Amino acid sequence: LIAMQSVGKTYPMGDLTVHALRGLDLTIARGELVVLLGPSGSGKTTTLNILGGLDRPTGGRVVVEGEEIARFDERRLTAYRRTKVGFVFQFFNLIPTLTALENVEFALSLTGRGSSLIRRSRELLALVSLEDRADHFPSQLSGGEQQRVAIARALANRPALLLCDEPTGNLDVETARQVLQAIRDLNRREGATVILVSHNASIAPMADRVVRLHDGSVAKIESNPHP
Amino acid sequence: LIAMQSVGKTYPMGDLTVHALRGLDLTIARGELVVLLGPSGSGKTTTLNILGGLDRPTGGRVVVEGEEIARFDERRLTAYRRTKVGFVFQFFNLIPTLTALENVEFALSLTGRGSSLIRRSRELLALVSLEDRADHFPSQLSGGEQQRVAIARALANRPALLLCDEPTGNLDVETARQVLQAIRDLNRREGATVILVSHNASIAPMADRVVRLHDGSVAKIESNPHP
Ligand SMILES: Nc1ncnc2c1ncn2[C@@H]1O[C@H](COP(=O)(O)OP(=O)(O)OP(=O)(O)O)[C@@H](O)[C@H]1O
Ligand SMILES: Nc1ncnc2c1ncn2[C@@H]1O[C@H](COP(=O)(O)OP(=O)(O)OP(=O)(O)O)[C@@H](O)[C@H]1O
Ligand SMILES: [Mg+2]
Ligand SMILES: [Mg+2]
Repeated sequence: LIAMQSVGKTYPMGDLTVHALRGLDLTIARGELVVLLGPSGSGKTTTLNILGGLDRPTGGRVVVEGEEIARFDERRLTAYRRTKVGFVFQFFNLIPTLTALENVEFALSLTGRGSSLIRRSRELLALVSLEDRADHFPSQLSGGEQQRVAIARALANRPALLLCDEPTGNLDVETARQVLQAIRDLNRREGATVILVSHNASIAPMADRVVRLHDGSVAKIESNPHP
Repeated sequence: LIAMQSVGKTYPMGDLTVHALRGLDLTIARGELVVLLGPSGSGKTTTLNILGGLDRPTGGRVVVEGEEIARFDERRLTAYRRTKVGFVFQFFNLIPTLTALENVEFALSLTGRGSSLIRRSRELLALVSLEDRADHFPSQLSGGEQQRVAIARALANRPALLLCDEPTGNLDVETARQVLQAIRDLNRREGATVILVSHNASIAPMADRVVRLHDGSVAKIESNPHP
């Protein structure tokens, strides 16, 4: 499904250049659940942003379902993001002027499912135990509640590619387990390809493979025989 | 040092009322290191915000060093926050128009230490391994790097009361260990009173006591004999 070949991302900073990614090589099969680990600053968010069409590499190739997405113009990238990708951002990116329910409805409406929009949105909020926070605005939600709305929103369109940037960083063990179960179900039942960035060591066992980044490139890949 | 007596915090939401805190009783001794745990939405951030003078309870009393801070006017609360409290926010609250170094310098300048401001700021960034990100703006930093600037900033004035809301939520195990060591040092060497909210189970052993919240009040308190 995905091939990243010698991908680079640099930021010129005066005399210095920051290499967020350098010579990153990674192939991911359709339906795989990959956990992406690595120290703070090693390039995990940058990798997800490039795969999700939110950022472009400064070098290398990124091929998704046979198409080189780094070469898409803005219109095609937007279509790619809306139809193919579900994204749980490290800092949620909820729409502050919409309630929890409206944030999920909005995501659903982007792929045009008119009828049962409200019913499906309520189901998604129930999946992350937020049915009684439906009418709260993001500023009226706890950190972990905002994170869960972001997860419900990402799952809404049953995306072919689910990208999760620290989806349990603000959740207690029990709530985290619930969320990871929902992500795993999407992978197992719908065949979604999932890339999960997490510092939570207990997440690694659920992966098909664990990819470790270091200083902007792949340092190590481990396979889990029975995830 | 701190006494919270039957503290309540309610938010009227149309017909329903949300009880973020209800009848919360908690006493914390000077120099204690307390870890505050509990499910997402149980009132941890609300508790820290009230102790840090960022929010007021709707019921009960909050006494810090003999003074009822919930009765302070805005000027006294601002002075309390600046001189007594160091705060690591769940979502950092960095000043977006200042670099990492400037964010730390700004915190130092609030307590008027003119000379060696830059040197001390650089030391604090080095403490969290960010010396070569000094000139990056928050938008040019990774999630964990932003979190570390927030930590450096909170430690800057060696506060008497350090309040940390999920300080390692975006950090890998190794970086988290480094940060927790710095927090522990402030507690052991400077005698700072520390209240640490965390979902990270490995943090509990470093506490003198572990306080568990549930639905806005204290459910359980455990003492660690030898933290
Ligand atoms: N402004 C507000 N209006 C209405 N409800 C609110 C508001 N702020 C917080 N709440 C509610 O109060 C409860 C406690 O919030 P708080 O942020 O203290 O939880 P928390 O323990 O920090 O959770 P987390 O672990 O998810 O960060 C939550 O259920 C939240 O929905
Ligand atoms: N706009 C930018 N300008 C300059 N440097 C940047 C910019 N964005 C990111 N960086 C740098 O690129 C590196 C990789 O960032 P990235 O956000 O991908 O890390 P990460 O692995 O997600 O880290 P974390 O675990 O802390 O979230 C970091 O060292 C960061 O400082
Ligand atoms: Mg990141
Ligand atoms: Mg919170």
